[in-house]
Amino acid sequence: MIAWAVANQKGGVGKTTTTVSLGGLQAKRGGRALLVDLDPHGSLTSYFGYDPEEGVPGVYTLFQRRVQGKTLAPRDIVQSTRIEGLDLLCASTALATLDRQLGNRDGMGLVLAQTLKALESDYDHVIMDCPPMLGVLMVNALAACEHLLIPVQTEFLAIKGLERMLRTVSMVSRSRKGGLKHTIVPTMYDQRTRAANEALSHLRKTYAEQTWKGVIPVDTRFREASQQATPLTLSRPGARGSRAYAHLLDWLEGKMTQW
Amino acid sequence: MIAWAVANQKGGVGKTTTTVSLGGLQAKRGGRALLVDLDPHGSLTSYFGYDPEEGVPGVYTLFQRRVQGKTLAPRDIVQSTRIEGLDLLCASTALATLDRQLGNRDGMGLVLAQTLKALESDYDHVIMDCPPMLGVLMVNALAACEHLLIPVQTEFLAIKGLERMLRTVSMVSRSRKGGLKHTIVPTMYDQRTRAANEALSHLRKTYAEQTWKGVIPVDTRFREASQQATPLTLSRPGARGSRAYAHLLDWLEGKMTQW
Ligand SMILES: Nc1ncnc2c1ncn2[C@@H]1O[C@H](COP(=O)(O)OP(=O)(O)OP(=O)(O)O)[C@@H](O)[C@H]1O
Ligand SMILES: Nc1ncnc2c1ncn2[C@@H]1O[C@H](COP(=O)(O)OP(=O)(O)OP(=O)(O)O)[C@@H](O)[C@H]1O
Ligand SMILES: [Mg+2]
Ligand SMILES: [Mg+2]
Repeated sequence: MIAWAVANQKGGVGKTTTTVSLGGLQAKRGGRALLVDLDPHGSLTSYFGYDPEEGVPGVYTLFQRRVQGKTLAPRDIVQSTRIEGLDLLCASTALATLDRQLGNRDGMGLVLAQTLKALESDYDHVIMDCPPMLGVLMVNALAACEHLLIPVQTEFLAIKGLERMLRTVSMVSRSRKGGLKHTIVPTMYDQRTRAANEALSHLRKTYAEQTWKGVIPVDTRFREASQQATPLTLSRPGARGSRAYAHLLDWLEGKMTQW
Repeated sequence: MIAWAVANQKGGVGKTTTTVSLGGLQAKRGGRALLVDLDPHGSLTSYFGYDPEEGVPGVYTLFQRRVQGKTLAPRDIVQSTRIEGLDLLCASTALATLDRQLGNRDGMGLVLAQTLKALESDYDHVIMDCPPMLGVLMVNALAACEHLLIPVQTEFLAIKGLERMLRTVSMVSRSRKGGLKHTIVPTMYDQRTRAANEALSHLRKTYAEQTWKGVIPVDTRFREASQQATPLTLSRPGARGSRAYAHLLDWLEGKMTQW
């Protein structure tokens, strides 16, 4: 099983879209894929028709049981989606209270890593969708993943914010054996605007080593896909956005064998 | 002095862009405007050239002093921007630790409201830019504002998430004398896509009372403006995005006299 996290403290950069698009493709290609929604706002959870306010058992249950010292078989809280081979660990709005509840209590940074270990034989791929905030949930994802994807909009302010995200990554990286490999994924690229071209070449120059050589273009069909609860990579594999995510997945899987 | 908050738990919907655009216009029209950055990621702070990692005195200082029981003259931590009549209370990345530090400590929900009261004679307008997360910072903004603006992208998933934001608002509203008035602002409207048209008419039907009758259209010049650290409403007042924010400001100011 290989686990990836998708994170960026900046909001609206395509974290959930990246998670859904790659997860859909992994299932389509015959793998068993699990998506994990760590965002209290629950975009991924509501994408697949579950309600984050209803408190469907999910990620929050994992932390609750840990605090109560009770055991839990993770398989019992995994939900299915309409897509064959694609399952989901749901978020709930209660996750927003987790940082306050846990405070500086020790040992809460590895809850997710231990859960994924228990699911190791059930799935080939796991992708964790992070909230746009550095807190216990993002820390759990960075501790549990083998590789981190950082979607970044191709615009000036988003790149300024990237430096802060990379400092967080290097902080976590030092505390992990073998560090934390990451890939910057340029998203929402609109080749018609000068600002996007400048931003992209700045990104490629400044972070050459860790930036994917492709781009995810602007494609308004992503917004429409969220209405049909089906990843664009499945409903319209020929769309520009879908083809770009397929290239990204090919590249990542090729890299995995090298790393 | 009239204080507005701009909030939505969904990321990347145009909260910071709305804050900068309206604040810029208020200053241009001769008012004294203060912008407050409550997002640990500090988009608004870095928009005006300050670094949220450097720990420039700002919002975090307010909470720190309160916890230490020390007084602070808010005027001492307000920063100027390049724009005449537009000042800024900066964010810092340390704000991300606030929820953990404060836990369930009482009395931390009114720190911002009391700060704004102390600045009442210095400014005509205040706009608070919220992080995409329900926590102590958003709660402070909802307690301190007279009116709440909720930017919502005109797309399906964003509208599903709006129901959650409105439930948060009605929760806070019950605890305030006279409730909390709010306006939903449709943003990033792309009239060419069917999904956007359907989403907008759904928004107008379901939330007719509290939705602004206009729209903020998609305008790629917003991204370019963030590179010049000047609000689009000042650098290109004739751009379609700027004109839309000017209409919104006119409508809100007209409403303020009625409310
Ligand atoms: N390549 C793209 N082209 C056009 N629209 C896109 C693209 N990727 C994502 N979007 C749209 O942009 C919006 C934000 O995307 P998404 O919700 O995936 O971002 P996010 O980073 O997960 O946001 P949050 O910070 O709230 O978690 C959505 O409306 C989505 O449909
Ligand atoms: N009307 C618009 N048309 C086109 N682009 C826009 C528009 N409004 C905002 N943007 C762009 O969309 C991105 C997100 O906007 P912004 O940062 O203001 O959202 P936000 O809600 O403050 O995000 P966060 O959740 O991270 O705080 C930015 O790149 C901004 O330039
Ligand atoms: Mg998301
Ligand atoms: Mg913002």
